[in-house]
Amino acid sequence: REPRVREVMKAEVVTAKPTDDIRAVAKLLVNRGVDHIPIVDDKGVLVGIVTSWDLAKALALGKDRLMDVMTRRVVTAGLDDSIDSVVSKMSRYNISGLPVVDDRRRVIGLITADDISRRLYRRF
Amino acid sequence: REPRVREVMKAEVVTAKPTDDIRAVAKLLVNRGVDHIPIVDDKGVLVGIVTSWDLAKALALGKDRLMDVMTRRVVTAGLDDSIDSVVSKMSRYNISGLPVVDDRRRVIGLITADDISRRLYRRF
Ligand SMILES: C[S@@+](CC[C@H](N)C(=O)[O-])C[C@H]1O[C@@H](n2cnc3c(N)ncnc32)[C@H](O)[C@@H]1O
Ligand SMILES: C[S@@+](CC[C@H](N)C(=O)[O-])C[C@H]1O[C@@H](n2cnc3c(N)ncnc32)[C@H](O)[C@@H]1O
Repeated sequence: REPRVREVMKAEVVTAKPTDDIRAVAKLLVNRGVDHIPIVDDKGVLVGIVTSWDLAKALALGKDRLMDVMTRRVVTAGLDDSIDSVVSKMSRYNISGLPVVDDRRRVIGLITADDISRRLYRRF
Repeated sequence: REPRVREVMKAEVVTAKPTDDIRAVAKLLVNRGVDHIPIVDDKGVLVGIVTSWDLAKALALGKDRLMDVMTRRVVTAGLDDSIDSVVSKMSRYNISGLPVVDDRRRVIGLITADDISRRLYRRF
């Protein structure tokens, strides 16, 4: 039986707000040891995503506002989606993490290539 | 039959030198759309690794020298290692990419969680 997103994702997600300071978001990413930070509004609704790659880009180009580096059109997954569909999206867009959202686009989890590769070699 | 590292890794690797400018390395990462840059000496021997996460850390802490952010003790893989052993290392050290080295520790490839998850869902 093929696992679904809800069995592989992490339910604990580090998020930030679009008005947060870019250095504060970078410190959050470093302190939590994560690579993906979904950006949410006051109701928890997804409005963008920032990855360590975006922050590297900010360093490269000397950008200093979160709004200048975050991606707004976010590729997401649903709880009952197949892992196949997630890997397909990752491959198509060259991304390594998808926020998991509910029917009102609130962030309820995150699934990454790390989670998928570890799940498939379940011993780890 | 379980695949080996040589069948899953990417043989084309973006590398940099320890004396390169941190912003130039960040631009390289952005332009090539990668997350991992092995640092090699003049003979191509591995001396460290920089990821988009390290560059995010440089932004967070205001560091501006590659030598201040690169990781020197690099976890690596060999061509004939099992994927199991790679996933085990990724899990143990919370990392998502391993440089593949030859017997003289020269970089001959890179294997990431992205490569592994895509390989296991071979349709993509
Ligand atoms: C093309 S990827 C390549 C580097 C890296 N693998 C990563 O995932 O960030 C870099 C860009 O993808 C964007 N990105 C990452 N995850 C995303 C997602 N789930 N939906 C939309 N864009 C995403 C990032 O914001 C970044 O601008
Ligand atoms: C603990 S990881 C967490 C974030 C992210 N998953 C990553 O791989 O960078 C971050 C640190 O791991 C280091 N790192 C990444 N790949 C490594 C490898 N193959 N060997 C040793 N350190 C590595 C990076 O240099 C960075 O300082």
